[in-house]
Amino acid sequence: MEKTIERLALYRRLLKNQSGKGNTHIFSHQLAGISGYSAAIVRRDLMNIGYYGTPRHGYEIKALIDCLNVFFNKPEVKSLILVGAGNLGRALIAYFIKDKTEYNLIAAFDSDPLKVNLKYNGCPCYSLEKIPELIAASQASVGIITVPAENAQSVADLLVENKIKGILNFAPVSLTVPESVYVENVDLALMLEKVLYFSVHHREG
Amino acid sequence: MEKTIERLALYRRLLKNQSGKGNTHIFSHQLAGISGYSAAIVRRDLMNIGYYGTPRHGYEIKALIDCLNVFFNKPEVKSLILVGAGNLGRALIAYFIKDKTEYNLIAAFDSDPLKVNLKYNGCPCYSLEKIPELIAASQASVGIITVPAENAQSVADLLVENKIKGILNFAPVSLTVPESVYVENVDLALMLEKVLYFSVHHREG
Ligand SMILES: NC(=O)c1ccc[n+]([C@@H]2O[C@H](COP(=O)([O-])OP(=O)(O)OC[C@H]3O[C@@H](n4cnc5c(N)ncnc54)[C@H](O)[C@@H]3O)[C@@H](O)[C@H]2O)c1
Ligand SMILES: NC(=O)c1ccc[n+]([C@@H]2O[C@H](COP(=O)([O-])OP(=O)(O)OC[C@H]3O[C@@H](n4cnc5c(N)ncnc54)[C@H](O)[C@@H]3O)[C@@H](O)[C@H]2O)c1
Repeated sequence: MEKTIERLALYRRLLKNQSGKGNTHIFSHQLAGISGYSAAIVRRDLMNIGYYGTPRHGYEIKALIDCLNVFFNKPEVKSLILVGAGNLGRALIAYFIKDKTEYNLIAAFDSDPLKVNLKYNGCPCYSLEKIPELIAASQASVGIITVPAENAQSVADLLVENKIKGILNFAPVSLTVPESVYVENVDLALMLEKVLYFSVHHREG
Repeated sequence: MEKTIERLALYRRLLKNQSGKGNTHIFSHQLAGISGYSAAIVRRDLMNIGYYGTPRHGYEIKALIDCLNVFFNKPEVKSLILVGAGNLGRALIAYFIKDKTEYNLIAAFDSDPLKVNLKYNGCPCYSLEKIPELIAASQASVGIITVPAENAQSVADLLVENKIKGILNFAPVSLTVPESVYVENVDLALMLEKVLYFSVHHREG
């Protein structure tokens, strides 16, 4: 399920690039080629969201993008917040603040009084006590956690208490959350260790 | 294979934490509990690197850490470089420069003349033409790519030309490299899309 969602999000990005180049149609084997998946998987994924191509012309790119947008609940823009405006947090703010069509990073939060009431790339940074009020006002359902490991769980608890349903966690700890909350962990140190290992021992399988 | 390496790296980190708390032994079911994997998987992973615990006392933590360090080729410190000292690159430099025992971030590189010959958290930033000389001098085998998408492939080509065998790629493009080069892609935008999706539609399986 999670892998299917990743693939669909990737197809959507690639199709937008194709559309940007002026292409109007694409065959499943072509989308397979640029996405790195087999044509069979591409066709099955798209059939799963109710989209069928015509053998003669392939998939109509604009219609397929619309279909994917509907699937990902566009054009309703989803709101998200970020907690921990440190080095990584600020890099993410700079990056995620640009793509305003897909989601809306409404605010960052930090426990450092020197960072509160500053703006990073136009994104306001508030103290933690403002989290309940801002989540309620924006109906934000997703939070990004970029605080040190020792504080990540308490931040997660605060987000969950305030109805956050999805967390993108960069702290190197395993968070405990209710079943109804989805957590995606991005463990960069572990990713680096993996690359260091495989740079010497080539993948055998 | 890749998942096994991730788990072994995680066990090592958790065991170091345990050792830091003064614990000398741990049972497989305890390591299972804190790592999130089953005891059977933990035991199998450790047997695969030649380590066996005693039922009475469990695994001896220090000996197991040493065994994992040998597996990950410690104490030989691996050198790595980073290309693209932008927002994300600088956050990574600040983070990776700290843990000097495991690997050594020897330099960053950037095409922006204003960034060349600056130091970020003590890590020197050079122009791209210095890549061959620095890789050769340090025997760096891993490169981190944090340049814009449109330049990622040419940077990858340059690294591969200079014998880099492992790449941690943050640019949202699929890199083309020889079979002998390992690439780990970290696609943060796709991770966020996944969380946005599952925050609304709960995982069904
Ligand atoms: N920088 C990276 O590239 C990188 C890589 C891998 C993992 N990480 C992880 O991401 C997290 C952040 O890393 P960083 O390098 O940005 O650290 P950082 O120290 O630069 O930033 C942490 C920020 O969180 C704030 N903070 C601390 N406790 C808080 C709390 N309870 N509530 C709200 N804000 C709080 C701090 O004031 C600071 O601004 C850490 O868990 C780190 O392990 C970072
Ligand atoms: N910032 C984030 O949180 C974030 C999140 C997801 C993905 N990314 C990806 O990471 C990459 C970097 O993002 P960023 O936000 O740091 O961008 P940025 O624009 O702040 O930094 C890019 C840096 O790369 C340098 N550069 C450009 N072309 C180069 C080349 N050919 N060789 C060497 N250096 C070159 C630039 O001078 C700049 O310093 C992008 O591909 C972006 O899509 C970033």
